[in-house]
Amino acid sequence: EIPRPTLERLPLYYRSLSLWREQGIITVSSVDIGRDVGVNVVQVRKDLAYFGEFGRPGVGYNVEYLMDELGKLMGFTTETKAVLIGAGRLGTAVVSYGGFKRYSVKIAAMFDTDKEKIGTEVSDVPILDMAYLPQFLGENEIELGIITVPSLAAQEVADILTANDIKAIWNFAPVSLQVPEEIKVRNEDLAVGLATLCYFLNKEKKD
Amino acid sequence: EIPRPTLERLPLYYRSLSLWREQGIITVSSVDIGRDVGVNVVQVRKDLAYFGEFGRPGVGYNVEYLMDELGKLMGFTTETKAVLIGAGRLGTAVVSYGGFKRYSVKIAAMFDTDKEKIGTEVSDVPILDMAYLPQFLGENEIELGIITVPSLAAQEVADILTANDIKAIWNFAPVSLQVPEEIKVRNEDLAVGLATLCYFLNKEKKD
Ligand SMILES: NC(=O)c1ccc[n+]([C@@H]2O[C@H](COP(=O)([O-])OP(=O)(O)OC[C@H]3O[C@@H](n4cnc5c(N)ncnc54)[C@H](O)[C@@H]3O)[C@@H](O)[C@H]2O)c1
Ligand SMILES: NC(=O)c1ccc[n+]([C@@H]2O[C@H](COP(=O)([O-])OP(=O)(O)OC[C@H]3O[C@@H](n4cnc5c(N)ncnc54)[C@H](O)[C@@H]3O)[C@@H](O)[C@H]2O)c1
Repeated sequence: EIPRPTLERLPLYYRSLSLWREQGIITVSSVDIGRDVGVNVVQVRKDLAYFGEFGRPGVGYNVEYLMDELGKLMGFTTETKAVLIGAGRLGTAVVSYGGFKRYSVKIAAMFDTDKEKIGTEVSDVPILDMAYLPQFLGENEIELGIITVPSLAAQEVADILTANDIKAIWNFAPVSLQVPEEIKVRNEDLAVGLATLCYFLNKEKKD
Repeated sequence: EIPRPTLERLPLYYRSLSLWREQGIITVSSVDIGRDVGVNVVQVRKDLAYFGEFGRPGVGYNVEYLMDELGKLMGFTTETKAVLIGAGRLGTAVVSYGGFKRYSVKIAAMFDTDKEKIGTEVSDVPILDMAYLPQFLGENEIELGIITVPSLAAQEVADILTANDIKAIWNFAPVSLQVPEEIKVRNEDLAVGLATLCYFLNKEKKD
């Protein structure tokens, strides 16, 4: 079983590797990885050792090989089909962010209740009428629902998703969702990243 | 010294406590906290034990008291002044998200190069001309810069911030910024949260 903190770091290593591959870099060291991601080099080696012997002492890691291994392990090489509900500021920023393609997540469609948005597109993703969501989920094998609606609408949206066989929910609305046990929910809160930064800022002031 | 994983969880506890305080709840147990945040109850007790004896066995934690203690410790009770550069989809979503007030972060102004946006406001925060940024930083004691511009512009923005005594940068652009050692940088990548969710989705398929 892989510890949770290690799991949270692997996508960061994968991102660094994919940027290096684009630049044509063949091998990197654990020091390179640690510096790029901001993680202690001993921790990098410990994390990667969970999956077998990738690096050779003094030679480093082969970028292509390590990326393939991590990709297979984390499921980044198989496509995950998603829908996004709430095509507002945050929703459209999420859809137009290219960073998700690296993990093979495909946002098939967005859904909204705003008549002015329905029928338009953002980054080639259509915005469809919320009334059509149950049928769309039934016709396509959608595994993931991304919720970027206002808090008051979030639970009602989650209910529609869970009633139509969604497997996982990525929730940005600042509410705790009530969903069946077997549905995986990840609550994203940007404020947490900011709060951690505040801690280091204030620690410095006190020291 | 508080371990990093503990530090990342404290803002989540703080958020739960602030939502309970708003609902008028006086005491909560470590089980309540663990369930709301999605963390194992033993871990909750271990995390809180770093800061002293808050809870009484069988009685639980006083919401108000625990919140004050955590707030002082993490620096959430002192105001952090920030500016945001790049008033696009993501930038305006960040500014209008109420979650930051809980941590006493005040976004004093946004900056952009787009003439159509300069002179307008989002959630009472003015959008100012990028040319004015150095002067604005000199006249106000701004500690934090939030970068939500396209990747190509990110380094140039970071250079202006560091040249004008910024202390910390919260970076959303998917590039590694070169900044002086003493500046704290947090790179935020929403794709990492998504990637972790994909891991659990795919693990389920394999099992
Ligand atoms: N967790 C975070 O870090 C974070 C950061 C920013 C915003 N947010 C949250 O994300 C959400 C969206 O924020 P935003 O700034 O994009 O808001 P927004 O108002 O720009 O967008 C909300 C969209 O949801 C649509 N909508 C409303 N009710 C709906 C329903 N029942 N079904 C389908 N669509 C519906 C609206 O028409 C609109 O397009 C809010 O809940 C906000 O609190 C969270
Ligand atoms: N890290 C993540 O998880 C994540 C998620 C979504 C978007 N992003 C990134 O955030 C950034 C913004 O995305 P978006 O969807 O909001 O884009 P956007 O095009 O909607 O907004 C960018 C804004 O920056 C302004 N701008 C451009 N150059 C500037 C400069 N030199 N100085 C000041 N302002 C400038 C533009 O006028 C525009 O208002 C991009 O780099 C994107 O890759 C990151």
